[in-house]
Amino acid sequence: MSTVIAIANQKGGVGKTTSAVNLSASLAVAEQRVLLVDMDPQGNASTSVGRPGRASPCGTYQVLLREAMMRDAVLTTELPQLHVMTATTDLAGAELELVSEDDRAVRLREALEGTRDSYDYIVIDCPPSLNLLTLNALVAADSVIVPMQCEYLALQGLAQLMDTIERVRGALNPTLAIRGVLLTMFDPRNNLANEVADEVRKHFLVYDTVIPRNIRLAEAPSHGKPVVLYDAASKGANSYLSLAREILEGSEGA
Amino acid sequence: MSTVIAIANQKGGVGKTTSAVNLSASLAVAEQRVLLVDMDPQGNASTSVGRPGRASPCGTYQVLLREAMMRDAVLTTELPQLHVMTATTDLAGAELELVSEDDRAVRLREALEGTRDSYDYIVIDCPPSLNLLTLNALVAADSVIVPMQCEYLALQGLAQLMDTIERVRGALNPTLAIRGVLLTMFDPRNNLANEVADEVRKHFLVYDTVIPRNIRLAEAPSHGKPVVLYDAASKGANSYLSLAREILEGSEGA
Ligand SMILES: Nc1ncnc2c1ncn2[C@@H]1O[C@H](COP(=O)(O)OP(=O)(O)OP(=O)(O)O)[C@@H](O)[C@H]1O
Ligand SMILES: Nc1ncnc2c1ncn2[C@@H]1O[C@H](COP(=O)(O)OP(=O)(O)OP(=O)(O)O)[C@@H](O)[C@H]1O
Ligand SMILES: [Mg+2]
Ligand SMILES: [Mg+2]
Repeated sequence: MSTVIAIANQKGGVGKTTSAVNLSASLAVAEQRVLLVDMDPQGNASTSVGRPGRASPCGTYQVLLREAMMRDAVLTTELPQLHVMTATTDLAGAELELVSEDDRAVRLREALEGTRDSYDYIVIDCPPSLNLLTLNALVAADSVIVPMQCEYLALQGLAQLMDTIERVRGALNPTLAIRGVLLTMFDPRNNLANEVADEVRKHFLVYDTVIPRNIRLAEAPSHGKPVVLYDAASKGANSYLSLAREILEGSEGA
Repeated sequence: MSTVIAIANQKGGVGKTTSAVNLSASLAVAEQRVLLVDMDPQGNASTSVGRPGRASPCGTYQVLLREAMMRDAVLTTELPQLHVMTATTDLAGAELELVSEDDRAVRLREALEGTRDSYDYIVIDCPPSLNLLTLNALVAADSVIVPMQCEYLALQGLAQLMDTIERVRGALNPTLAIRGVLLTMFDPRNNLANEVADEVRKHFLVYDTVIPRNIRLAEAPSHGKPVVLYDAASKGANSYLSLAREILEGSEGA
């Protein structure tokens, strides 16, 4: 029975895709069977594992609209234990296309039901908004990881996101747990970052692992590889491996 | 007759809000009468000029739904020549609430018609997605500025954004001009940034002014001030003043 993790934050550019891709890859390296689901019409997660959405016949969009089965939409990647369901810009149309369907919020959860036994972890990359796509991810998920840059504007959106998660928990997914906030692109020399980090730790659960700013994380997507394949010795790769360890130990404890 | 500029890019965290706020403030410092319109439910532009959305009785949401007139929704800011129309999270609901209205794409353009004579520039901050809110901004605008971080994933989305702008130009706003790409958070010591910048300059119009990474730009929003009021001597403030000059000279030449 797999654990489904949504990587969500409506603030843009906080490291959602980078975290979804590199956590998935790190769990795969730790011999877990992992499915990465790209729920963002930008398709950045798909590209970052070398499977740009336009290169596959079907993906998340077709599965949400029930035009394809999960097994037709899942692709392998360079990492044997890591599979991906890709996204294209079509996905941006799903919200309006499903507007009159009563079950529009549970489409992803239903689609994943059939595959949960084939994976240990299913990791979902969300778009930068609290729309139907992110809602589907929160309804399908067992837990949420919230990547956050330690900057003032990112702090602003956290309370709103937590409100949304509470509402989803109340209405559609009572067992949804907020696993924690993941601090990303962290530069310890920067006062603002330290102030914001202290503030966040006061009010929310924060992972011990902090992801540093590391250029290798920004370079890896242009090679279509997770950072653990692009530069395994980098600080970026090590920080996501340590996050994977923290999650694997946590789920034993949870 | 004012010039309406949309600041748009569906990629998250590329400096849309920082550019909308600080370009507006820099134009205001140059004695232009400026209206900043916040079209993002996150309300970051509103907060960044000291007018958080929840503090005002009405804003962009009410104007789009025709529950209020522009003149009731516009507030003054600390800078005499800069006004703002604020956003709250309600705005996220506008897309579904307007789904059956035939004129849903031209609501902002119509609302601005009555106020264009009171301003020299109207600058619109867009959310990180190509949804109805961004569409409204593109339909209302005379020109678009595309802030872009020089990173691979940001490059990916540029072609898609340009496609969308072409479609808006074809269907709803034939005079919409792409004023240019604005490189943001630029670090000249970083190879990836230089490679991406060269690539962008090959295919798109790029402003001469390049915005450097400068911590004062990230600190200013927590004080509710544009950077020109927070730290006028900073590199961040100077770069946006130089962008304002480039735009003021360009519009004479345009
Ligand atoms: N720790 C890091 N160090 C350096 N660069 C990073 C790091 N994490 C992410 N980046 C880069 O920062 C940019 C934003 O990250 P990313 O695209 O993962 O954020 P996102 O939250 O998924 O964005 P969006 O809101 O558009 O979906 C990307 O160009 C990415 O390569
Ligand atoms: N030139 C810069 N130097 C340093 N920090 C910057 C710069 N420009 C923006 N920032 C910071 O980077 C973060 C992202 O910028 P900003 O919020 O303006 O991007 P955005 O495109 O509006 O994001 P969203 O997609 O969420 O709307 C913010 O915390 C901001 O303060
Ligand atoms: Mg992303
Ligand atoms: Mg913004």
